[in-house]
Amino acid sequence: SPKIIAVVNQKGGVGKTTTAINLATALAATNHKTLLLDLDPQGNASTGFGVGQQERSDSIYDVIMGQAGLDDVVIETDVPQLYLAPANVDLAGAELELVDGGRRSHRLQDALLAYCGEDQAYDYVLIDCPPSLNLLTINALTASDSVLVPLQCEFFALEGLSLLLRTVERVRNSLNPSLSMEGVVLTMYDGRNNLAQQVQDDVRDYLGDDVFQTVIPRNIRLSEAPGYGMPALMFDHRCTGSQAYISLAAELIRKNKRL
Amino acid sequence: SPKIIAVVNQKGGVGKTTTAINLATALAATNHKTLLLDLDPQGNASTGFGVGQQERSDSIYDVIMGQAGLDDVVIETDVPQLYLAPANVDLAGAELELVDGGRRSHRLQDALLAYCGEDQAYDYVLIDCPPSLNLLTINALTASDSVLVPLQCEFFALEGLSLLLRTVERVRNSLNPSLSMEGVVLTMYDGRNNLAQQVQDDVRDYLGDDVFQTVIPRNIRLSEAPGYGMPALMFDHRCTGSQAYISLAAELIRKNKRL
Ligand SMILES: Nc1ncnc2c1ncn2[C@@H]1O[C@H](COP(=O)(O)OP(=O)(O)OP(=O)(O)O)[C@@H](O)[C@H]1O
Ligand SMILES: Nc1ncnc2c1ncn2[C@@H]1O[C@H](COP(=O)(O)OP(=O)(O)OP(=O)(O)O)[C@@H](O)[C@H]1O
Ligand SMILES: [Mg+2]
Ligand SMILES: [Mg+2]
Repeated sequence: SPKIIAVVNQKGGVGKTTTAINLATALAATNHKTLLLDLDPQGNASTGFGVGQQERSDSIYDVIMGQAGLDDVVIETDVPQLYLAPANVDLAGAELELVDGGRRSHRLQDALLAYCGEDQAYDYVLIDCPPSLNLLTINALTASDSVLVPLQCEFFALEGLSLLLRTVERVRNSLNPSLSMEGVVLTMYDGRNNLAQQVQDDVRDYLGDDVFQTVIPRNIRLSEAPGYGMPALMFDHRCTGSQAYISLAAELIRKNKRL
Repeated sequence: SPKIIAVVNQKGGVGKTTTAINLATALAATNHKTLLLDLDPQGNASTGFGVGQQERSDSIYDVIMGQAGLDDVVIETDVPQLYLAPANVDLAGAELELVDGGRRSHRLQDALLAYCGEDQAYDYVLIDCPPSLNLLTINALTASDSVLVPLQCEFFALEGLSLLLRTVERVRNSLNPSLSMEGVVLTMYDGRNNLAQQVQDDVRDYLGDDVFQTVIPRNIRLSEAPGYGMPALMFDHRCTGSQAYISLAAELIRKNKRL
């Protein structure tokens, strides 16, 4: 069965979607069958693959609400071996609609167990989460084997890290005892910037091997790619951003092979 | 009575908190009595003024839950004429706790009417919102006279703008008929970057005068200031970031004088 990884950070704009899109693409490019779940009502991961609004009428919202299975909503992307469950704005209402329902924290877990069990033979499932520790993110943490945390090297982002790690701990102690730490990946890194260097030092002191060696540099090509509806690895695979995500995928695969 | 402005954008990391902190400071510095409400469970606006966790035990959460009035939680900051209602992590639970309660979208409006009516003589109230269109943000939109939208000049941020404007429209048609557009302010702007220039052109074409003339440049001093627990205007008032927020405040004041 696949390795399921939630890409999570309640701090906004730290590179969750950019990491989910490009890491998923790099995993698929090295012949790992990969599923990307877009769990953010903004639907940025879906946009990043050029999926128009009309192609999202069947979406992860229907799955969370129990009105469809993942096999009804998963679509192919332009990247071989990479599949996507798109999100649309209906998902913004899911939080309030889930509150009174049964198994409200387990909807995604149940859907993935049903879908991946059908011999879909995925190697990896990545879940792009919204900037919040709400029921959607709790669903992702409950369904996942591990947590990947993109961390911008800024003061506010560092401050939110301990809250995030406490939430992961709480989910591990209640909803999902096998939830582990895949790692923290530093994003939008600009080595000329003292604050960024200081945050990197602090995080490596605090978390040690839980921090990936690969650091994602600030690279304009990463933010231009979504405008063309494709991952950076397809838009410009030679740029520093793409190269960093290729090396992150390699590091992730090595780490998981060792286990 | 004061002008109440919600600083809103469901896209994460676009500069909502940085704008709320520094605009509030610039308004106070030009002798306008200003209240900043921190409505984000991350509590970044509170951190930006050096408010420790122990000083936040009475917070905006208690106000939203109807267990305290604003006069019980509002504190002074190091900036004369600037007051703050801090947030703490309890606020993360407010969304689910509000669902079944009465007047769940009006809690903040009711609290502000009670507090500002007591002859507090505020000129401006700014509300820093979380990166979501959840009940906390709906509370802010219901309580406000107008909406200020920080917009990062990036593709994903531009994509989310129409959803945000539709939500503002929906709140105007139901909960708050007098909600108007204070304006869109372009943030983290780097003129050397084609994408940023293109986004600026698109937004000015699309929204015209609803876009502030003042553009906030990308400036590292803005992201260093929170680490020292003070707004950039106190940390380094000569930097380009601070100067931009001073000019934004002047533009906002001029606009509101004309009306
Ligand atoms: N390494 C990078 N270099 C330059 N720009 C980047 C990089 N990573 C992401 N970006 C850009 O920064 C912005 C924020 O990134 P992204 O949207 O991936 O963050 P997010 O955490 O998913 O945001 P949200 O909290 O709204 O979901 C986007 O416009 C994106 O294109
Ligand atoms: N003009 C700027 N130049 C450089 N850095 C900036 C600028 N504005 C904000 N920042 C930094 O960018 C990051 C995101 O800004 P900020 O936290 O204010 O955004 P936000 O919209 O409030 O985020 P969230 O969605 O998490 O609430 C912060 O680390 C902040 O210090
Ligand atoms: Mg995202
Ligand atoms: Mg903020």
